[in-house]
Amino acid sequence: MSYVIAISNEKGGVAKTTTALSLGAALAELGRKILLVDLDPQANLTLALGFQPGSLEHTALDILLDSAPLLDPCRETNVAGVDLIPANSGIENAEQVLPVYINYTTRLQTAIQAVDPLPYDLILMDCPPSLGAVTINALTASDLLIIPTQAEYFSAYALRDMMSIVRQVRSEDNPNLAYRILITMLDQRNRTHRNIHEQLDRTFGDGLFKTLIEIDTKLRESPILGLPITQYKPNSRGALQYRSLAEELMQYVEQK
Amino acid sequence: MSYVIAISNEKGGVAKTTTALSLGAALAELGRKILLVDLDPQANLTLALGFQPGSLEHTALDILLDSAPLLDPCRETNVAGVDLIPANSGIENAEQVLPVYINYTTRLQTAIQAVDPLPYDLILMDCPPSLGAVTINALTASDLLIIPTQAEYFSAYALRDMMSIVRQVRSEDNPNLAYRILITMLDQRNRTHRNIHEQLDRTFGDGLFKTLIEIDTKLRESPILGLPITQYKPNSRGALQYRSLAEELMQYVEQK
Ligand SMILES: Nc1ncnc2c1ncn2[C@@H]1O[C@H](COP(=O)(O)OP(=O)(O)OP(=O)(O)O)[C@@H](O)[C@H]1O
Ligand SMILES: Nc1ncnc2c1ncn2[C@@H]1O[C@H](COP(=O)(O)OP(=O)(O)OP(=O)(O)O)[C@@H](O)[C@H]1O
Ligand SMILES: [Mg+2]
Ligand SMILES: [Mg+2]
Repeated sequence: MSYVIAISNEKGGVAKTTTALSLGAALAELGRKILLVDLDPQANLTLALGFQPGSLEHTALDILLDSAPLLDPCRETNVAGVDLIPANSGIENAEQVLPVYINYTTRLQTAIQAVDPLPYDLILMDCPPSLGAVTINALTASDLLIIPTQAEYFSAYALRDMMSIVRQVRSEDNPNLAYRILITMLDQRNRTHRNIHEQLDRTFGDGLFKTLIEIDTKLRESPILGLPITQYKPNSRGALQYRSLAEELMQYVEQK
Repeated sequence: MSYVIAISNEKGGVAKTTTALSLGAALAELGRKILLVDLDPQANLTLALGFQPGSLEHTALDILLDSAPLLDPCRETNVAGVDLIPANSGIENAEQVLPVYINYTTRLQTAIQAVDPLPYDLILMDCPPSLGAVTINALTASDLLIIPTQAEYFSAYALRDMMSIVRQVRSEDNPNLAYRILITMLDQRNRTHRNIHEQLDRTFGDGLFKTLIEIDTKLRESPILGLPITQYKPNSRGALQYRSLAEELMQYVEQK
């Protein structure tokens, strides 16, 4: 059985894509077989792995709208142990078309369950910055929702909508959906960051990963070369912190 | 006649909301009468002006779906010369419902043109981080699209989709739509930021505002108090840079 993770936050620019890429690569270093799924019309995860989204014919859209088998659009990447179901801008159409299908929220879940056994230990899905039909599909198919969050006012406020979407998905199709909040892009020297981080710690307690991802400009550079941080700068702060996140996640998954 | 501006970028977290709020307040300081419109289900612009989005009954959704008159949901704010049409999380429904209306892309344009004369010099619309039905409505109703952009790889790549949506809206309902790119959250000490800023300058030339908005943590603090930067820290770098943006914009608008 594969463990399925959605990486989602309605708030934009909180490191959803950076987390999907870096965490996926760090989990592969631990010997796990990883499937990344790009569900964002921006196709940043696809781009960060060195693909040209505009030139791809088969993407996650085939699975969402045409019921293509999950692994049809799947491709190997330049990261050992990591495969990708890519995206391109066509995914935007799914937001308008999916709701006309009956049971549209379970299309991804059905596609994942239809492949038995699935040759992956973990599936990580990068979601767009919205709570539309595509994100609902990902949450319905997931065991765990990881919510990357900046320690800033708008980002902290977005957790309110994220908690209500978790309640909604649990009451409809996926009662066992768990969540974990990941603090990203933290600048320990910044007073607002420190204050809001403390507030999130008090409010969410165990709902927060212990691992913190701090600001590291090497994380901005690595997608330019089509490499995850673990290969671009293996000893950078970003690489070390995403490795410790991978270890913390595996402890959480294995105790479940 | 009011001059209508959409503030949009598919890329998340590039300071769309911060620009709508700060630029709106700086234009009011120049004596202009400003209407801000929050079109994002995150309702960050509404929140940053001190409102509780969850408690509002009348929002921009009334205009988009129920053809309410433009000024029905309009409210005064604690910023002299700035009124607001607020949002709450219900706006997310518009993404799925709007496309079933005939001519759904011109609903906002029709609502704005129906009020004559409109008591505002400029209308600024804060868009969600997507290119769905709501953003298309805003672009169709606009004279100018301002595209806040970070000098980072994913953000620069998003300009490709932004240019194609501008071409699409010009060919369908709004042939005169102009655009201007605004560099935001710039860290002049950061090599990636400097490199990508230079590339954008070479590629877009006059398509870029001359004014640059640099990193200023005071811009993160001001929404916590429900105040724009021009009132929270009037002499901060952020306040000064958004004031010079307001002046550059008015020179552009008046020469048109
Ligand atoms: N820890 C970090 N330190 C510095 N920069 C970072 C860090 N994490 C991410 N970034 C940069 O911040 C920007 C936002 O990150 P990213 O694009 O991954 O966020 P996102 O949540 O996927 O955005 P969107 O909502 O548009 O999908 C990117 O330019 C990325 O390179
Ligand atoms: N110049 C700046 N310096 C420092 N922080 C900034 C600056 N501009 C914006 N910010 C902060 O960066 C974050 C992202 O900005 P903002 O929320 O305005 O972007 P957005 O494009 O509206 O995001 P979304 O895509 O989620 O709507 C916010 O926490 C904001 O306070
Ligand atoms: Mg992303
Ligand atoms: Mg915003």
